[in-house]
Amino acid sequence: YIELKNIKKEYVLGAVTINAVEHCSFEIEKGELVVILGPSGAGKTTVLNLIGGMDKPTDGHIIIDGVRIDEYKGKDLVKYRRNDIGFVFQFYNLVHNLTALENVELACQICPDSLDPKTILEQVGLSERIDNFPYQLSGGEQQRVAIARAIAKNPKLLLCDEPTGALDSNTGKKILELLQKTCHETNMTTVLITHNLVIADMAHKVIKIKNGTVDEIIINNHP
Amino acid sequence: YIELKNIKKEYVLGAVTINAVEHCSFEIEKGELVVILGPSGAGKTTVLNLIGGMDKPTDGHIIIDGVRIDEYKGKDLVKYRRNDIGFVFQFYNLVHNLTALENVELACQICPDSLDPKTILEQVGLSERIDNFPYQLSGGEQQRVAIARAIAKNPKLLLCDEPTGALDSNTGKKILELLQKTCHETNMTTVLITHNLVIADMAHKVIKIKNGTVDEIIINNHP
Ligand SMILES: Nc1ncnc2c1ncn2[C@@H]1O[C@H](COP(=O)(O)OP(=O)(O)OP(=O)(O)O)[C@@H](O)[C@H]1O
Ligand SMILES: Nc1ncnc2c1ncn2[C@@H]1O[C@H](COP(=O)(O)OP(=O)(O)OP(=O)(O)O)[C@@H](O)[C@H]1O
Ligand SMILES: [Mg+2]
Ligand SMILES: [Mg+2]
Repeated sequence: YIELKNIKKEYVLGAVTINAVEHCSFEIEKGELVVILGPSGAGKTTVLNLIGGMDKPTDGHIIIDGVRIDEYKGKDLVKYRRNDIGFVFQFYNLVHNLTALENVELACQICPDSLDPKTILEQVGLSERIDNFPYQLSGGEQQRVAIARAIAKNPKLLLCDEPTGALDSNTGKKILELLQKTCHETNMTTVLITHNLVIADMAHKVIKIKNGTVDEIIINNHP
Repeated sequence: YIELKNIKKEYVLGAVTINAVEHCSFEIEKGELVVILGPSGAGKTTVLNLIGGMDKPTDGHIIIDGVRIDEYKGKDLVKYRRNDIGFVFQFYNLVHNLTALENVELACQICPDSLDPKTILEQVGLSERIDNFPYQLSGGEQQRVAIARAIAKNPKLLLCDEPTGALDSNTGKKILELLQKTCHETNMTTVLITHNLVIADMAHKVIKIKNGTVDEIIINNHP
């Protein structure tokens, strides 16, 4: 379902070039829960942004469902990002002048098969807070709104950048179980960046990234 | 050195009142490294904001170095926040149109006994990136700039809100060792919110907060 072939991503800053990712190749099957591990600055967010069509690779191919998305432009790219992808950003990117419920509804409006916003906010433990604005919520509560927004789109591919970074281990576990359940029930493919090794044990596949390239891939037959 | 006496903090949202913190009392000695643990939404950030003078309690006393800071107004409050406190916010709050070095220098300019910005950025592992802007850095790299900015002020009291949330365990450990070292050498008091139980073991004291109040206090004689 997802195939990265020899991906390279450079950032040119004046006279300096930063090789964020190079010689990066891996495959992910449909319906899999895959975890990406790696130290700070390894290139994890860069890889996730490339898979989600938020950025373009400097070289190499990204093939999703048989189509090269690195060649997408304009309308095709917008349609891919809107309909196929649910994204939980590392810094949430909530709309600050909309309530928790409105933030989730906004994502549902652009998606044909979306789920019910209130139900998803209940599932992440925020039924009491749906009419609050992001600044009235704690860090972990804001993160849970961002997770609800991505799941409610009922996407084919869910990309999560440290979705439980601001959560305590109990709350984090409940959120992961929700992701795992959604993944199984709707055959959604999930790619998740984390530093939490307990989460890595729940995944079908773990891809370890170091200095911008794949360091090791571990297959887990009984997650 | 720090004494919280029966602290209460309410947020009034129209007809609803949220009791973020109530009946919260504890003491912290000078030079101690204290960790605050608790689930998402427990009131940890609220307590840290109150100690740092970023917000006012609804009721109760906050006494730092024998002075009631909850009664501070205007100039006294600004002086307290500038000279005594180093703050690592949960969402970094870096100035986006300044480089990493300029962000740290800005904090040093307002402080009489500040340390050398370049040296501190080197100690957090960013000597190659000091001339980059926040958007050019990864999540963990931005967090390390925020940590360097707080330490470089050479404050009496360092308040950190999940300072290693975006870091892998190796990078996180190096940062904590830096904080522990700074704490010992300069007799700086450090209060640190975290979900990482390994960090809690490094502290002199652990304060567990649940539903807005102190649930348990653990003293650790050999951190
Ligand atoms: N400005 C505000 N208006 C209304 N409620 C608020 C406000 N700030 C915080 N709260 C509420 O107060 C409670 C405590 O929030 P706080 O940010 O202190 O939690 P926390 O322990 O830091 O959680 P996390 O681990 O998720 O960051 C939460 O239920 C939160 O929703
Ligand atoms: N816009 C940019 N311009 C220049 N360099 C960048 C840019 N974005 C990322 N980088 C660099 O590319 C490298 C990889 O960044 P990336 O954000 O993918 O790391 P990461 O693995 O997600 O790290 P973290 O765990 O700290 O979030 C880093 O060294 C970073 O500084
Ligand atoms: Mg990242
Ligand atoms: Mg918080």
